[in-house]
Amino acid sequence: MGKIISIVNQKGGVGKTTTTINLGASLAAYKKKVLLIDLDPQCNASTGVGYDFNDENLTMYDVLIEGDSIAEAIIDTKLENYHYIPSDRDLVGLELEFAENPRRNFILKEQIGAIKDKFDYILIDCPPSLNSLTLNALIASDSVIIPLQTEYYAMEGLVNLNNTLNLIKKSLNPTLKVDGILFTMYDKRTTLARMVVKDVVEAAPYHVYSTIIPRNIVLSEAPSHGEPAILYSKSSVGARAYIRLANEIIGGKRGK
Amino acid sequence: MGKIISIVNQKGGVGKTTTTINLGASLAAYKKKVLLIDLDPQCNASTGVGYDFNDENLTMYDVLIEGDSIAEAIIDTKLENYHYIPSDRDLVGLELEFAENPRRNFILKEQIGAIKDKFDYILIDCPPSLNSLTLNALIASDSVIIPLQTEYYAMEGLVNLNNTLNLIKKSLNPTLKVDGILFTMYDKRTTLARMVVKDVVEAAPYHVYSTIIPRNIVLSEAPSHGEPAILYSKSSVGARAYIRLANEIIGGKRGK
Ligand SMILES: Nc1ncnc2c1ncn2[C@@H]1O[C@H](COP(=O)(O)OP(=O)(O)OP(=O)(O)O)[C@@H](O)[C@H]1O
Ligand SMILES: Nc1ncnc2c1ncn2[C@@H]1O[C@H](COP(=O)(O)OP(=O)(O)OP(=O)(O)O)[C@@H](O)[C@H]1O
Ligand SMILES: [Mg+2]
Ligand SMILES: [Mg+2]
Repeated sequence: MGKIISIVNQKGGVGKTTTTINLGASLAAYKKKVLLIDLDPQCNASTGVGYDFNDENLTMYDVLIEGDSIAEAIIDTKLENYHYIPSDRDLVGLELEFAENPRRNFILKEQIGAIKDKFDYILIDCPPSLNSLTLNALIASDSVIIPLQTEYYAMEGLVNLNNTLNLIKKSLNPTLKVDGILFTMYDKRTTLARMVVKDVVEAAPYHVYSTIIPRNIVLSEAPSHGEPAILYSKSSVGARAYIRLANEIIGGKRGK
Repeated sequence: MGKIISIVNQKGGVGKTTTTINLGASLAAYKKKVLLIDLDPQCNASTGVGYDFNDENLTMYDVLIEGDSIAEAIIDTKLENYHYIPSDRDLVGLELEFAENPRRNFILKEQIGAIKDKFDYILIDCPPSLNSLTLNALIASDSVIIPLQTEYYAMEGLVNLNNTLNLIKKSLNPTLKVDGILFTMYDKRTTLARMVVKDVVEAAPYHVYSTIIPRNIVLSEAPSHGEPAILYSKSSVGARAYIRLANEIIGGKRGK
């Protein structure tokens, strides 16, 4: 029975896409069957796993707006056990196309059931806003992972995100859990980063992964090669951090 | 006659808020009368200029959704010539509250005329998405500045942003111009950053400011003190870069 996890944070540029791609690849390296769903019209996760936009594949636009089969949109990556469904720029129109439709935020939930059992993990990369696309992801998910850049604005945004998640749990998806907060782009030399980690660990209402993702140039270079970091530079600090995270998640080790 | 400039990029975390706050403060230091409008429900720009959320002030929610007077929502900062209008978390509801209203993307334009002549520059901080809030900003604006993080995904997003701006110009705001692209968080030690600058300068359809904003810890520490960098640490590399940018914009020097 696959676990559906949304990678979510309305604050922009905190490492949602980087986490979805590299956690997915690392779970696949541990022989878990993984599907990455790109739900952001920016299509960054699609680029980062090497999608060729000239291909005639189905995308999440076809699945959500045209009603095509989600199973037929699945594409292989170079990594065994790792598959994905690309996004499309036109997904930005979902909000308007379905403005009148009360079911607009449940479309993914209705579709995803057909493929849930084919994978151990389904990871959904969300856009940086709390719009219909993110709501579709949160309603279809079992749990969420919150990437948190170790910066002041990102920390402040946590309160807002917590309120939203509670609203979703109350009315739209009562079983939604938060698996954990993941610190990203951590630079141990700065007082700010250490302060954010300390404040969040003390105050956050959720579990905090003991794995911390450091700032590492490989993680921002790999997307230009269309590869996850563990393919682009397996021994890099960034790739190894996501492998540790995958191990922590599979092992279910409780860090703080 | 004031100039209304939107600071816009749908890619998240590229330095929109940091640019709006610090360019605004630097223009004010050059004795220009400046208004900062925070149009992002995350309220980062409001935090960054020291807004106290316990105050009973009017916000952009009251202006856009309740129809209150924009002039009455203006608040002073510690800097002479520098004023702002705070945002509100509930602004995220604009899209739904006005889904039926064909004028929903023109509300700011209708309101802002009343105060345009009181300022030399009105800078609007936009959220990381192309929703009704950003459309309100683009339709009300004379021009835009595009902060561009020197990273691969941010560079890729430029194509998308260009398409959107052309659509807006064609149908909603024919006089909208792009004042320039501003490179942010530049780390000269990385090949990636140098590659992005080179590729964008060669290919971009817009003017590129000769001022480049380097990655500088002061720019991420200042928000936790509710101050622009030129108040928090005037001689820092980050503060001085935004002062250079303000000088370049006022002087109208054409860099490349
Ligand atoms: N640990 C890291 N070290 C260095 N660079 C990183 C790291 N994580 C992410 N990056 C880079 O930082 C930028 C922002 O990361 P990313 O795009 O994954 O964030 P996001 O939250 O998905 O952004 P958006 O809100 O636009 O969807 C990207 O250019 C990415 O390559
Ligand atoms: N030149 C810089 N050097 C170091 N840190 C920076 C710089 N510019 C911005 N930052 C930090 O990087 C993070 C992202 O910047 P900022 O919030 O301004 O981007 P944004 O585009 O407004 O994000 P969003 O898409 O969420 O609105 C912030 O924590 C900010 O403090
Ligand atoms: Mg992303
Ligand atoms: Mg911002």
